[in-house]
Amino acid sequence: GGRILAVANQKGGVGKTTTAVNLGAALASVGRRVLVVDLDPQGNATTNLGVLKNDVEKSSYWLLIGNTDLQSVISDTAIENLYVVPSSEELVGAEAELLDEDLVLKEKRRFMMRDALRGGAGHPFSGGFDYVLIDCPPSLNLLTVNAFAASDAIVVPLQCEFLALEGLKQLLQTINLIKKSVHPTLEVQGVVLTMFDRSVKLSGEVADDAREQLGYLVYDTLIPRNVKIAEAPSHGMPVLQYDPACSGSRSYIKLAAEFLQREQDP
Amino acid sequence: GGRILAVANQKGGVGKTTTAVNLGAALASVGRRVLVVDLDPQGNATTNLGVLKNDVEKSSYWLLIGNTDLQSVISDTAIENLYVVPSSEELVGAEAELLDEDLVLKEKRRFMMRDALRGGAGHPFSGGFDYVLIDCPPSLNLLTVNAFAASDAIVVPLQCEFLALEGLKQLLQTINLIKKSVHPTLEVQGVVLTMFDRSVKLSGEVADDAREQLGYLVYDTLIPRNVKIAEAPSHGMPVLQYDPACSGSRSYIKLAAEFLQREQDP
Ligand SMILES: Nc1ncnc2c1ncn2[C@@H]1O[C@H](COP(=O)(O)OP(=O)(O)OP(=O)(O)O)[C@@H](O)[C@H]1O
Ligand SMILES: Nc1ncnc2c1ncn2[C@@H]1O[C@H](COP(=O)(O)OP(=O)(O)OP(=O)(O)O)[C@@H](O)[C@H]1O
Ligand SMILES: [Mg+2]
Ligand SMILES: [Mg+2]
Repeated sequence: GGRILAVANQKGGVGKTTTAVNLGAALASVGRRVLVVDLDPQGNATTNLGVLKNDVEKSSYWLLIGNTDLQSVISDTAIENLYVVPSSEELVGAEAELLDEDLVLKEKRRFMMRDALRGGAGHPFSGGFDYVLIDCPPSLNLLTVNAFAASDAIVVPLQCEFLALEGLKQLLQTINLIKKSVHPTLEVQGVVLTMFDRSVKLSGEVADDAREQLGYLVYDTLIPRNVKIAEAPSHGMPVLQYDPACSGSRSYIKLAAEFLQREQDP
Repeated sequence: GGRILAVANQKGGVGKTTTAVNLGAALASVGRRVLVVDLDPQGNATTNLGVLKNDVEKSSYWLLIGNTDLQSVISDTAIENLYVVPSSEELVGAEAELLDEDLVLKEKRRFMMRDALRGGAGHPFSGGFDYVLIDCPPSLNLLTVNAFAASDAIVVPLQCEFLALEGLKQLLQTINLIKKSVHPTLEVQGVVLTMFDRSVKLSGEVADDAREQLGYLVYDTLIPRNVKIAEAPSHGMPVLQYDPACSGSRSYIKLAAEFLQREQDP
């Protein structure tokens, strides 16, 4: 079976979508079969992977609420080995629907995504992918909790800016709550430092701070601030396709190698 | 009475907190009495204004859930004329509590903040401030809806990056829903372009696009990407205090002038 990882951080704009899409594309480029699940009502991962929102019939909403079969909500991308479960407008209302006891039983509301992807607690994932990366919205709401309950591990993008470290405590607390209550084997696979800008003193300070506080959890690979990464979404493609030789692409390929290394020797 | 404005955009990391804090500080520097309400569980506005989270007794949570008197949740800042209702950890659970029908009546769950600040629909705000700026979390959840129902108008920070425009449609749809259902006079006071980087082609393209699509709604003032703005939060102060002469401070002072102009001739 494959592994499911949530890409999460409730702090906004730290590179969650950029990491889910580009780490996904980098893993696909080395032969892994990868599925990106867009669990953010904004649908940025869907757009970054070139899927037009108007063309979407079945979306991640149907995994959460409709208990639909995974295979029926998967879309192709232009990249070999890379697939996506797109987001849709319906996701905006998903949280309130999960909390509506007439629709979803109270004890099931955190596990709808887990049951749709795995069929139940502790079941291995056998959906025909090596890796599933779930792009989470910028909050610790029921959508993100569903992603945590469904995942084997979590990848945390951390922007090299002051405010970034502040939210990490809350995120780690939420992960611990999930571990203690429902999912004891959930772990953080790693923390990836994003938008690192060598010319900005603050970037280096935050990176040093993060390594001091989090140690091994922080990947060696730094994702640099690189304009090609910001331009690629407007062309509906990952940066690896938009400009394979730029520093942005090279850093995500390096991250994929480090990610796979951690997967082999946890 | 004074005016209440929500600073909102569900896209993460676009400069909501930076705008609430620095527009607030700039209005205070020209003699307006300003209150920043931190409605984000992350509490970044609280930290940016130098308030230590451990010192917080009463927070914005108590306005939402506890129906507490506004005066009892206000903290001072180091800046004259600038006050803050801090955020606290309790806000993380606020949304689920608002949706719990044993705690809050269904028809009241969107109006708790409005009733705490104004005492009811259509009532003028008479809390002793010229302006209240509510810093919203990066989502269109019940906290943000409470902010919209309580506000006279909305200020929308828009980052000069591709993904930024994509989410705007959803935001404007949500605002229209609120206008039609409960708050017909709610309006967008303006859209402020943030993190504008003259050396990046994409920045100029997004700015032009935004002005083409939104016209007058977009303020003339552009907020440049400026490292002093990113450094100021680590010193617990607005950039106007940290480095009053930098381009970041000057742009927020200019924005405050334009904001006041719009307030006079709507
Ligand atoms: N390394 C980078 N260099 C330059 N720009 C980047 C980089 N990573 C991300 N960006 C840009 O920064 C913005 C925020 O990134 P992204 O949307 O991936 O963050 P997010 O955490 O998914 O945001 P949200 O909280 O809204 O979901 C986007 O415009 C993106 O293109
Ligand atoms: N004009 C600017 N120049 C440089 N950095 C900026 C600028 N505006 C904001 N920043 C930095 O960008 C990051 C995101 O800004 P901010 O936290 O204000 O966004 P936000 O929309 O409030 O985020 P969230 O969605 O998490 O609430 C912060 O680290 C902030 O210091
Ligand atoms: Mg995202
Ligand atoms: Mg904020």
